[in-house]
Amino acid sequence: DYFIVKALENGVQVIGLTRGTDTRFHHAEKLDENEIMVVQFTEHTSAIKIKGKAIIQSNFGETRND
Amino acid sequence: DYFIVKALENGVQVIGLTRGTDTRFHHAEKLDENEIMVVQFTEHTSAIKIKGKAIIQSNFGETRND
Amino acid sequence: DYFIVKALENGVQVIGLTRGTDTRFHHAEKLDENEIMVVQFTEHTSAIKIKGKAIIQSNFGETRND
Amino acid sequence: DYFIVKALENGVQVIGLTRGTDTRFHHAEKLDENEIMVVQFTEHTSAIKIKGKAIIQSNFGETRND
Amino acid sequence: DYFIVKALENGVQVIGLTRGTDTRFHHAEKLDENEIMVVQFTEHTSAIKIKGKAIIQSNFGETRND
Amino acid sequence: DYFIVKALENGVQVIGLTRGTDTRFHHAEKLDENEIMVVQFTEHTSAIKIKGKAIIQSNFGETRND
Amino acid sequence: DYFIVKALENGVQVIGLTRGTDTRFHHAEKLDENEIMVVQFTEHTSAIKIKGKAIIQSNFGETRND
Amino acid sequence: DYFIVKALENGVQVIGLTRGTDTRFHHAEKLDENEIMVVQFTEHTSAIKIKGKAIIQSNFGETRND
Amino acid sequence: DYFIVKALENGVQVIGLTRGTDTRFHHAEKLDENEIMVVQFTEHTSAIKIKGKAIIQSNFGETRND
Amino acid sequence: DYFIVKALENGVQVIGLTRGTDTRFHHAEKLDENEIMVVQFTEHTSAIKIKGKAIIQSNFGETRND
Amino acid sequence: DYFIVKALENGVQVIGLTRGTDTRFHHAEKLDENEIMVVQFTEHTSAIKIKGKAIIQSNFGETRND
Ligand SMILES: N[C@@H](Cc1c[nH]c2ccccc12)C(=O)O
Ligand SMILES: N[C@@H](Cc1c[nH]c2ccccc12)C(=O)O
Ligand SMILES: N[C@@H](Cc1c[nH]c2ccccc12)C(=O)O
Ligand SMILES: N[C@@H](Cc1c[nH]c2ccccc12)C(=O)O
Ligand SMILES: N[C@@H](Cc1c[nH]c2ccccc12)C(=O)O
Ligand SMILES: N[C@@H](Cc1c[nH]c2ccccc12)C(=O)O
Ligand SMILES: N[C@@H](Cc1c[nH]c2ccccc12)C(=O)O
Ligand SMILES: N[C@@H](Cc1c[nH]c2ccccc12)C(=O)O
Ligand SMILES: N[C@@H](Cc1c[nH]c2ccccc12)C(=O)O
Ligand SMILES: N[C@@H](Cc1c[nH]c2ccccc12)C(=O)O
Ligand SMILES: N[C@@H](Cc1c[nH]c2ccccc12)C(=O)O
Repeated sequence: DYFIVKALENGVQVIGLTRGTDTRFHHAEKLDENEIMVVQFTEHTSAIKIKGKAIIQSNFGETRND
Repeated sequence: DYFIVKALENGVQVIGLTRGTDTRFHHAEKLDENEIMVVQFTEHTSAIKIKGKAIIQSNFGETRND
Repeated sequence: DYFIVKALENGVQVIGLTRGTDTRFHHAEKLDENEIMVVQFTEHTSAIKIKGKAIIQSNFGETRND
Repeated sequence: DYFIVKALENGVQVIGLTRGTDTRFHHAEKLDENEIMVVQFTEHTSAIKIKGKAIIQSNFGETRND
Repeated sequence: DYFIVKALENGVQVIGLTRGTDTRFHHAEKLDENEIMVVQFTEHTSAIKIKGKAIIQSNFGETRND
Repeated sequence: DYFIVKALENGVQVIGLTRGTDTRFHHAEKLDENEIMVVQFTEHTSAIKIKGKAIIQSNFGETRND
Repeated sequence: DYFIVKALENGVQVIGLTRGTDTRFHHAEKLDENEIMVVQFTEHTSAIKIKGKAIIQSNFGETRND
Repeated sequence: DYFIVKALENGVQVIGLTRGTDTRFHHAEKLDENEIMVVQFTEHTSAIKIKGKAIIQSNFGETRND
Repeated sequence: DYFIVKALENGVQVIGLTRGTDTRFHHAEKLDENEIMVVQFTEHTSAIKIKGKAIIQSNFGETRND
Repeated sequence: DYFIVKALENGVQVIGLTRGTDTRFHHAEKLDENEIMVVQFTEHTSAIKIKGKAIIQSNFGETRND
Repeated sequence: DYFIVKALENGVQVIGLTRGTDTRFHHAEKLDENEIMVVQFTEHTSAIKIKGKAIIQSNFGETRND
């Protein structure tokens, strides 16, 4: 399972939350406007948070927050 | 299996309930308006509760509670 | 396999019934109006009962009981 | 594999029949009008009988007996 | 694999035939009018016979014999 | 894999042929008019012959021989 | 994987060819007009030849040779 | 994976090529006009050549060479 | 995974390239006009080159180079 | 799972981020205008970043950032 | 997973990049105009680069760079 995040402004953050009994941020990738990140769920990442204006393309179509 | 939660107001909570014989809250992630969280079911999370105004995109289309 | 329950009134109960030779309630999660619960079948839950006015979204579309 | 039973009257019974060489009732869950039960086939349940007025939603669409 | 049998009259029989080198009846479940039975193929049942007026809903749509 | 045979006359036969190096009849189930048989391929049955007027519903739609 | 052969004349043959380094006929099942045979590929059969007028229903729709 | 070859003339050949480091013909099955052969890929056959006028029905629809 | 090559002229070549750290030609099958070859990817073949005028039918529809 | 990146200008970068507890860049492949790269997620790559004007074709359709 | 590359000019290169911690070119297959190459991802190839004018047919439809 993967999905695509396209930043619509500078400073968008794609944040990985840890898998397991504990839930905390393990990585925050910063995207500039128009940069694209394609991300998977992994052994270490079971929840992903997106802050800032972006478009998400996933199994469920498009999600915008601008 | 994953789904997407987009907060429509500040203070939305995405709450993980424990898998196993016991069912209790193990984590509550707070989302500000427009923040997006993409979450999986996991070895530790077999039920997820959402409090506050949000849009959920899942296999079943969109679910709104605003 | 998961499905979504959205409460249409306060006091909706999502009740997990035990898997195995014995069938009894192991947990009843109470939902207030507009709260949403996304639930899986699990090693401990093989039947789920919903009491109170709610909308269920599953593989079979929508089920309402209001 | 799961399906949904929505009771259209009080006293609807969702009856589990045992898996194995022997076929007998191991549990009868009573539903009041408008109560919903989401049930799986399991290691102990390989046939399910529904008595009383209900709507069933399954892979095959809707089945009514009212 | 499962399918649904809805009895259209009293006395409908859903008969399980044994899996294995030998083929014989191991169980005949009697259904009254409007009763519904949801049945699986199992380790012990590899053929199922239906006697009496009923509607069957399966992967192949509806089969009626009334 | 299963399919459905509905007898359109008395005396329809659903015949199981043995799996393995040898191919012979191991069982012939007789169906009266309107009786329905739902059959699987199994460890012992890798070919099935149908004699007499019947409708077959399978992955490929309907097959009639009347 | 299975498919259906319906004989359109007497004397139709459904011939199983052996799986393995050697390819030879291991069984020829004769069908009379209107008889139906539902056949699988198996551990012993990796090619099947049909002689005589018949309709074949498979994953690819209908094949006629009359 | 299987596909269907229907001969449109006498003398059509369905030729199996060996799986492995070496690629050579291991079997050529001759089909007379209107004969049908349903063939699988196997442990010994990883390429199949068809000479002569025939119709092939496969996952990709129909292929004719007449 | 397989696909179909139909030669539109004499001398079409279907060339298997070796799987592994090294990539070289291990077999070139020559097809005359109208001959059809149905080929799989295998333990020894992870890339396939086609020279000459042909039609390819694959998961992606038709590819022509004439 | 794979997707396709087509560069719309010189200097497009397809950057692989490491799988595991640590997230850092392990490779940045530079593409000139019109060059195409088809990339998988792998044991070493669980997130991929794209900088510069490009078209991405994936399970979710097309993503452009020009 | 495989896809198809059809060269639209001479000198098109289909380049395999190594799977693993290191990413480098392990093979560049040159295609003349109209030659077709059908390629898989493999144990040794986890990214593929295409230089020169070509059409790519994949799960995502057609990609052209001419
Ligand atoms: N650590 C949690 C992260 C998580 C996944 N899904 C969630 C839903 C709600 C809250 C936390 C989570 C887990 O692996 O289960
Ligand atoms: N601890 C429960 C959580 C749960 C999952 N689905 C449920 C449905 C109803 C009530 C509780 C649950 C379990 O793992 O089974
Ligand atoms: N304890 C039962 C619960 C159950 C599942 N499906 C049912 C259908 C009917 C009655 C009970 C059940 C079991 O695991 O099998
Ligand atoms: N004990 C039976 C229950 C059953 C399943 N499917 C059936 C069909 C007909 C009669 C009985 C059954 C079994 O596990 O096989
Ligand atoms: N005992 C048989 C039952 C059976 C299954 N499919 C059949 C088709 C025809 C006749 C008998 C059967 C078996 O397991 O194989
Ligand atoms: N004994 C044979 C039965 C069979 C299956 N498919 C066939 C096709 C043709 C002739 C015989 C068969 C086998 O298991 O392989
Ligand atoms: N004995 C051959 C039979 C066969 C299967 N597919 C074929 C295609 C062509 C010729 C022979 C065959 C095998 O198992 O491989
Ligand atoms: N012996 C070859 C046969 C083959 C399969 N696909 C091919 C494509 C091209 C040339 C040969 C082949 C192999 O098993 O791999
Ligand atoms: N030997 C290579 C062949 C190959 C497959 N796909 C490729 C793509 C590009 C270049 C070579 C290849 C391998 O198995 O990986
Ligand atoms: N090292 C991380 C990379 C990653 C994957 N998905 C992510 C989402 C957000 C942040 C980082 C990631 C991991 O394997 O899990
Ligand atoms: N060696 C890398 C190749 C690779 C695959 N996908 C990538 C995406 C970006 C950069 C490099 C890659 C790996 O196997 O993971």
